[in-house]
Amino acid sequence: FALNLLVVGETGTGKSTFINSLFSSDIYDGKESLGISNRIGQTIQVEKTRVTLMEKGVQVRLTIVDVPGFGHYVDNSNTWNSVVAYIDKRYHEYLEREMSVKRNLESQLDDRVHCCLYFIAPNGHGLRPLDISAMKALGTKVNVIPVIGRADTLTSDECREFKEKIRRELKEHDIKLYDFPAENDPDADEEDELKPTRNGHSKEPNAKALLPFAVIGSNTFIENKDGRKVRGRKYPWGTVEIDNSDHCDFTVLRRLLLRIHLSDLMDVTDQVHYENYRCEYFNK
Amino acid sequence: FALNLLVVGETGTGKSTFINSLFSSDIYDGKESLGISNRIGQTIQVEKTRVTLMEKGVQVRLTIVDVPGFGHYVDNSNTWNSVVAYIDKRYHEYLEREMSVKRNLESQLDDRVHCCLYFIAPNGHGLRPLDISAMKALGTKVNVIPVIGRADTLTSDECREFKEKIRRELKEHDIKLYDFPAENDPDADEEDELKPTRNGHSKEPNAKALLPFAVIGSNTFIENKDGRKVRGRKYPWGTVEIDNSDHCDFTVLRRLLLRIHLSDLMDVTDQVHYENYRCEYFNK
Ligand SMILES: Nc1nc2c(ncn2[C@@H]2O[C@H](COP(=O)(O)OP(=O)(O)O)[C@@H](O)[C@H]2O)c(=O)[nH]1
Ligand SMILES: Nc1nc2c(ncn2[C@@H]2O[C@H](COP(=O)(O)OP(=O)(O)O)[C@@H](O)[C@H]2O)c(=O)[nH]1
Repeated sequence: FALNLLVVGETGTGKSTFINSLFSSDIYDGKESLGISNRIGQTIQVEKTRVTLMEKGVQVRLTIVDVPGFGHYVDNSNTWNSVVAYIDKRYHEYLEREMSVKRNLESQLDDRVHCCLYFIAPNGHGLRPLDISAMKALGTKVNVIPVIGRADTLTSDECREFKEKIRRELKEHDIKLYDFPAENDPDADEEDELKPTRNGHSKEPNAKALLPFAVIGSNTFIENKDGRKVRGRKYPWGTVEIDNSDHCDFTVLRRLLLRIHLSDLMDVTDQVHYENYRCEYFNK
Repeated sequence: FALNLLVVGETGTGKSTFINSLFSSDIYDGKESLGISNRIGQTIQVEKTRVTLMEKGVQVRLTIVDVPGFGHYVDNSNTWNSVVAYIDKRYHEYLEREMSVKRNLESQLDDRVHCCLYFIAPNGHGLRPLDISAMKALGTKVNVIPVIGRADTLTSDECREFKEKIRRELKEHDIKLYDFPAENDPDADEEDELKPTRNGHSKEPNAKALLPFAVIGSNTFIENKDGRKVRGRKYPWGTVEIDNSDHCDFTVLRRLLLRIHLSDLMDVTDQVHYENYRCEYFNK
């Protein structure tokens, strides 16, 4: 399996830390910086991180693209256009390979973006104009999953209210999101990991009910009370453990991305988003 | 004493909560919304909050101006111009009153901004281009005190590093800040309240050493272990108390603003910033 993940959102929302947290002790294959340019010739930098994970015996080659300058400037008009251009370029290259005479479907390189995690700043008020414009544009091109970064800045009540506010705004602005298929968890015995935590529900495990996922990331390891070394954040008033589902949805999101919906994300990209691109391309 | 405080910074940095935290159980006199326009005719909204506080037997009439839309948009070019216009307008009105025939120096209304708290988002990276441009412009007009909002999102190490990074950047960009006079604390017995906390020092009390102040605000009251009701934030992993100096610099900042440097802030405004305005005005 090879999953291509695009991580977008304002600087300081915890994206790079989240990316590092995804592959705790896994094999880190390397990192590279690339410049991509948009229609008006502006170049924005992307950081590509490649890592190979072992998820319950299945090898997953994960490529993560992070856009560090996103939303950083005084004027961020059209920052999302460069990201859309990046996504389109991957579709274009795939299309060219598909149409080439010497193609080999078995081994065709697939670096199309299978999933875009959009990081929302935990500001307590809701989506910002930049978030709305960006997600609207991205939603028609790629599987978008909204995520609240640095969620340890929100109390449980604030987290639940913020999630509800965001869900309302996403609906209001008609933003297209990745549609999670019904849970079909191959590890049914670990089902309680999917139990919604910081949004008040506690009955049926349901990815949609957790949206937007409240994540916390960390580059530091802390010894928890069972003596295990876990990723966490140590404050004077207490310690956050990112894999503790009472603290955030990190573990849930990781499982949904890397195990449960891995193939669905790739299928929807190929059969819906890439198809749309092909149709648009041939209709021009 | 009547202190006029301007609170500026991106939405979601905790400004309104901080303002509410300043006057715990004090008399809340009222709130009003006003529109102010900048040179290019854009109107931005300001919220004016008036409250009367009793600080160790001294009555302080505090007027706080908050600029809710600051830094909120996709394009924030020149958002700070409206704030500078607001400050200049107050100087202008004061000048007109000073020059009027029927003036009465004893009872002259002074609604000039005595202090501007600039809220920096705790993004871990440093100042944003918007922060640099805004503080540069404001620093030449008013007493600017930089503050890190929602500081409970930073661990003690991150807080110390972030403060150092910001101090370096403020110096690098030659940003003019309010120059704290040497500590002359009338309540010398409570000196330990000024003990620097989250930036590693613990020797001499020194406001400059704490800059930028790391504050946490809260609208909810929590019962602490001594049974007292204190403002705090309750997380699944622990409880933050905003008046606990191991948790943040809230108490220190409050004392510096409302007691220790109250008259110096007003003097510097009158003798330096307002004087500069008058000179510029008469030299045109
Ligand atoms: N409170 C909190 N801070 C975090 C979290 N993740 C990262 N940080 C800190 O936030 C800052 C910015 O994180 P970074 O991952 O570089 O954000 P990015 O700019 O979105 O890539 C750093 O100081 C991190 O240590 C988190 O989950 N919670
Ligand atoms: N973690 C944390 N959250 C805060 C703090 N102060 C306010 N908040 C929350 O942050 C959100 C925005 O706060 P607000 O005061 O409205 O920010 P403003 O937009 O700058 O005025 C709200 O959900 C608050 O409850 C704080 O010190 N720490």
